[in-house]
Amino acid sequence: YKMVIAVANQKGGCAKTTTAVNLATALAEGDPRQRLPARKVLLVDLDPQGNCSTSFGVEKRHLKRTVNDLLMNDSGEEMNVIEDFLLPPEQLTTAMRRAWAAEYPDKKKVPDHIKVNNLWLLPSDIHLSGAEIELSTRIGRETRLKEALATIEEDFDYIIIDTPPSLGLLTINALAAARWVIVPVQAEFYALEGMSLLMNSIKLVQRRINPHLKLLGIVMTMVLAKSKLSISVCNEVNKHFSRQVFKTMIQRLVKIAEAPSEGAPTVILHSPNNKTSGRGSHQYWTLAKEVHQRVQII
Amino acid sequence: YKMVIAVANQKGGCAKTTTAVNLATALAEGDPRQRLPARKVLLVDLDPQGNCSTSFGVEKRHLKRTVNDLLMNDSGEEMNVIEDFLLPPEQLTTAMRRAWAAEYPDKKKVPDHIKVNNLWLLPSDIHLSGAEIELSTRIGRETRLKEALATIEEDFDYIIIDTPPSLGLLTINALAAARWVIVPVQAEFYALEGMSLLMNSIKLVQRRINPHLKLLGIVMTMVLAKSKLSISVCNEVNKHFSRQVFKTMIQRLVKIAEAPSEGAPTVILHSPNNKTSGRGSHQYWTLAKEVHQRVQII
Ligand SMILES: Nc1ncnc2c1ncn2[C@@H]1O[C@H](COP(=O)(O)OP(=O)(O)OP(=O)(O)O)[C@@H](O)[C@H]1O
Ligand SMILES: Nc1ncnc2c1ncn2[C@@H]1O[C@H](COP(=O)(O)OP(=O)(O)OP(=O)(O)O)[C@@H](O)[C@H]1O
Ligand SMILES: [Mg+2]
Ligand SMILES: [Mg+2]
Repeated sequence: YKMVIAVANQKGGCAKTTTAVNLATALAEGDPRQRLPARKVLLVDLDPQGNCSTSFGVEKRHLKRTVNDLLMNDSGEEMNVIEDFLLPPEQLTTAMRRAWAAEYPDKKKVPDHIKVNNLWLLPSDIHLSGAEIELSTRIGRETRLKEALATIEEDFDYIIIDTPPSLGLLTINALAAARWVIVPVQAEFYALEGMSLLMNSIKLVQRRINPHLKLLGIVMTMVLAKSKLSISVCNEVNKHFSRQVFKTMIQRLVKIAEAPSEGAPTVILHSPNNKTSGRGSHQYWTLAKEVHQRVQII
Repeated sequence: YKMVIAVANQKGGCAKTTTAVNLATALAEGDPRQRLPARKVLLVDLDPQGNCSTSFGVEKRHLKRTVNDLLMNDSGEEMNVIEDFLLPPEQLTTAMRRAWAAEYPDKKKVPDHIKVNNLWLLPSDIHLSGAEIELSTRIGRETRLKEALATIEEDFDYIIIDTPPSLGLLTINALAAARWVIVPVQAEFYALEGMSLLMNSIKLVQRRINPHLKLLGIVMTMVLAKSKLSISVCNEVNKHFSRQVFKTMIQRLVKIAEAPSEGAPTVILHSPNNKTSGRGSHQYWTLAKEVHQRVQII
């Protein structure tokens, strides 16, 4: 129960998936220079769009079973989640290397660093979009994910859950299963609007379903260092939530937006020490380190 | 029934609100030079985040009644929608001018062009986020918006509906009430993912609830003219949906992102002829013209 982290914000396009994918990958890989240990990580894709799978070049039509089957399981029998539902690191690595080769057909060899070691993925699929309505009348509709993850929790150091842009049953399931929640906030004007709605929902889940849930932090994303708008939104968020905002800010960078088309997270594609193409990678490695520290302290 | 347009895409942050707001405002204002007549327009905010209201500087805590009350109305009695629920152009203008003055405290006078003439707003509020689950067990859950709008349809030339980033009951209500649907697609990799899911949903609504519904067009948004990623996503969308993609593309421009903090749509804030700050305005005026032409022809 200790290390389940939901990444949530009902505002669309604020970098929930980008943050969940890069955070999970960096925490799995670890970085000895930063004293960030390698950890066994499970990434859960609870968004019907399945953008987490795309981030690793995974083709959704080849998936055997997805998180949808887990949530809808009414048979009462124990499922073998690790065997039947999770994509192991070897399978993710194969998908990444194939997607990278497709993006760079003229390159003879896929670089060795295009791989993951300690990361498993629980993929979603298109049918998950029906789950909200289908679950709404079932028993234990809010805690189905929590029950499903309870059987495998001991096998992982971190479980990171990507959520869809809404406060419906899928996100409630994620908040019910989580110990922590990370909220990405885009440094743009509309983003301020939804913060109070989200904080209300978190309080409601804490009171009614999951008293252990805590806000781990708020991460500012797509920040444009020199933009008046960005600066004023960051100031506004810091004013209302000062202690909870992570020191690490993620800037709006083309390399981060391009990573999904190359089939791998930016923390894998680019070395954090590369001054030109590695700035996004560096920022997400720094965020992973900050997350790891906060989880230890609290 | 002829001119109800839903703006929908379950991918978050692809500029649904920005497109709905600027399109509604341009169609309401009209532009004699472009032979675009002024029209009486209603903008419906069906997103619990209420970003449409923010776009006009409307403070949500002062709202008397919202779209939520309309959808949840089980009393069977006719409501006086125009009197009790809609914000008229004078009220939107007051809110815009107040928000603009707050953003520019050192300016003595608010410019005259900060106003709207023919635009009404049906606002949403935070309670709408509970509507998905509350509606799911009520009679006629999919056509409540259609019924509510039926009483006022004759009073407007266009009704534009902004939707939340999901394919749940709120968006289904919008598609059931609409004659046309406009799909904004961000020129980024993840955006391609959700297109088939959305097209399936539109087909399902056409078959089961609303046979009149047609795709009016796909508009590419946040396009970066020189970016490899943008170009390849635009090519991909054109390959699969060629005839349906609007000729007008909306570029990623800072002035468009800054408009909500000034309390007015970019088509009002900036003249389309202003070469430096008016490019976004010009692109949305051109899109309004293209929408007007398509609706006439089909
Ligand atoms: N720091 C960044 N710089 C540039 N582009 C970014 C950055 N972070 C994310 N993006 C891009 O912005 C878009 C939105 O990000 P993403 O899909 O991760 O957000 P999301 O919150 O998961 O969206 P949704 O609400 O649809 O789930 C994507 O195209 C992504 O590649
Ligand atoms: N062409 C553009 N150039 C720059 N920024 C833009 C552009 N269009 C929209 N934006 C900004 O991008 C963000 C997302 O846009 P918007 O909120 O309109 O999308 P949406 O699809 O309505 O999001 P949601 O899924 O949350 O409803 C906003 O901060 C907006 O100001
Ligand atoms: Mg996402
Ligand atoms: Mg919106």
